Amino acid sequence: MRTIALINQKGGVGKTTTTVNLGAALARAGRSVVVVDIDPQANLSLHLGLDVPENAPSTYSVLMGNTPLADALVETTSENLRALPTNIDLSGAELELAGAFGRETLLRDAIRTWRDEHKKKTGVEPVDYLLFDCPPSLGLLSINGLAAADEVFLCVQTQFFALQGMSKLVEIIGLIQRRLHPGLKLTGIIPCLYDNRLKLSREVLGEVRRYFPGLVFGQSIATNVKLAEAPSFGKTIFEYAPGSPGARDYAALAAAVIEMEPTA
Amino acid sequence: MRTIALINQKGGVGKTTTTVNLGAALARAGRSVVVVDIDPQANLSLHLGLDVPENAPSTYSVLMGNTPLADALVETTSENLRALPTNIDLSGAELELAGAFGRETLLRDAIRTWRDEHKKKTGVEPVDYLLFDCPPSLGLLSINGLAAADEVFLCVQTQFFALQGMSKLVEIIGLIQRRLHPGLKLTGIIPCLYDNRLKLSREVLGEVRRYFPGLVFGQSIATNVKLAEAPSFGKTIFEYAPGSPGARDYAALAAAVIEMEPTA
Ligand SMILES: Nc1ncnc2c1ncn2[C@@H]1O[C@H](COP(=O)(O)OP(=O)(O)OP(=O)(O)O)[C@@H](O)[C@H]1O
Ligand SMILES: Nc1ncnc2c1ncn2[C@@H]1O[C@H](COP(=O)(O)OP(=O)(O)OP(=O)(O)O)[C@@H](O)[C@H]1O
Ligand SMILES: [Mg+2]
Ligand SMILES: [Mg+2]
Repeated sequence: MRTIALINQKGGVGKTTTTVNLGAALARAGRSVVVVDIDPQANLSLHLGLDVPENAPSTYSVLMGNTPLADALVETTSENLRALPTNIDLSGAELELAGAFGRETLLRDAIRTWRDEHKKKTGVEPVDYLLFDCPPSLGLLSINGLAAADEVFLCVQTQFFALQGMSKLVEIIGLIQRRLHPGLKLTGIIPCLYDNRLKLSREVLGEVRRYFPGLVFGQSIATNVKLAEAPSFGKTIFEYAPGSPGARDYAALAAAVIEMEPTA
Repeated sequence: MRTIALINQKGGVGKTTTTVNLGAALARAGRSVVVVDIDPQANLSLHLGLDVPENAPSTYSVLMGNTPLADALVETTSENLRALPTNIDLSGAELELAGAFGRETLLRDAIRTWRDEHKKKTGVEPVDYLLFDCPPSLGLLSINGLAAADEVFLCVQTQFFALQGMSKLVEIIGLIQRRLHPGLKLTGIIPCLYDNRLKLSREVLGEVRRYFPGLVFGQSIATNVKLAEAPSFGKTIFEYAPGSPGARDYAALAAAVIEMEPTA
């Protein structure tokens, strides 16, 4: 089971769009996938048309210890793709959990219980991929995502502010590695909202490649309005516009992600 | 003195770009302006080329009570435009201040002291406009911005997720009005990153106008790459590309903001 946190404290860079569509592309390639919404904006849940009423099972109730993770998972309209959705209740979690015991590892512990029980019953992993959509901050919710994941994918918009936040993020990942989870590793950087016609986009992409040699995916995700339209219909790009450049980009990214899998 | 918080918990919608360039446009129109960076990403400070070393006066040291606001203000390269910059120290503030007495109104109190002292010495207001650039969340830092401001401008990207977060934001503004600051009012909605060629942009703009009749500025800010390039040079749009559509849009927005001023 690969657990990957999609993160960047810079807002609006394509984290949610990537979690949904990379998840869907991996599912189309035959991998079993769960996408987890840990953003109080609940944009991932919204994108998939999942509306969680207040007090219903959600990421929030899992973190608060009220619901086992298995009971909060829901099906989506895509085969092999399930979700752990959330709602606005989650926006209270950072303050509510500020004093809780083990507050940084609540998500990790809930996943561990789910995984162990599944392996005991069936002898195999519950899923192939677990993807976390993080909020645009480095607070307790994102820390929970990083502590629960083994890999980090950084979504980077190829614009000026992209490079600035990265040093802070790398510092936080280092902190988590030292204090909470030595196995955590930054394994991929995904260029999002890329526009090959803009000199700014090309220049920033070049700088990101120089800064993080070997970590930046060859496949960037180009700006494509179909990707921005799909969420209004509660659909992945493959359901909304399967022939679009957006669908092609995410399918190619998924192929590159699969290639990284350790051969059995 | 008008105090305006530029806010939206949705990330990457144009808050920082608007605070800098609306601030600069008001300054060019002869108003004295201070822009305040209350985002731990310190994107506003970066955009203006202001690099604040650790432990130097900043929004962080003002909130922690270590520096009077007057001592943390810095000049910018634009006439009539000053800034209260910050740095990454601010990212610790939300947890550090979680238990502080009056934690929601630290910024308001610092501004009140600065204003009262200035009026005592000179008999007039310290500035005409105080603009706050808020982070993409509704945590303690954004609450401080809302409690210190009399007006709220909502920056809205004309895309699907734009409408979703607005009901939560309106709820929070109501909470602040009831509990902290009855004078707070949502007085403007600024359509940002608008692309007239996209049906999605036109549709969302129509919905935002229906949802908030009379609050949406007639002047929207169109997508213009010069606006994304200017921060890499530490410049406002008026310094970097004064003839660009981006400069024209922000100048027209500033004129509309000035028209709202109560006539003396
Ligand atoms: N490749 C793309 N082409 C066109 N539009 C895109 C693309 N990727 C994302 N978008 C749009 O850009 C906006 C920001 O994307 P998204 O919400 O996925 O970013 P995010 O990083 O998750 O934001 P936040 O920081 O608020 O969580 C959304 O309106 C989305 O529909
Ligand atoms: N009108 C515009 N045209 C082109 N690019 C723009 C425009 N407005 C903003 N941008 C670019 O879009 C990105 C997001 O804008 P900005 O950083 O101002 O948003 P924000 O809401 O402050 O983000 P955050 O939520 O991270 O604080 C930046 O790279 C910025 O340069
Ligand atoms: Mg998101
Ligand atoms: Mg900003």
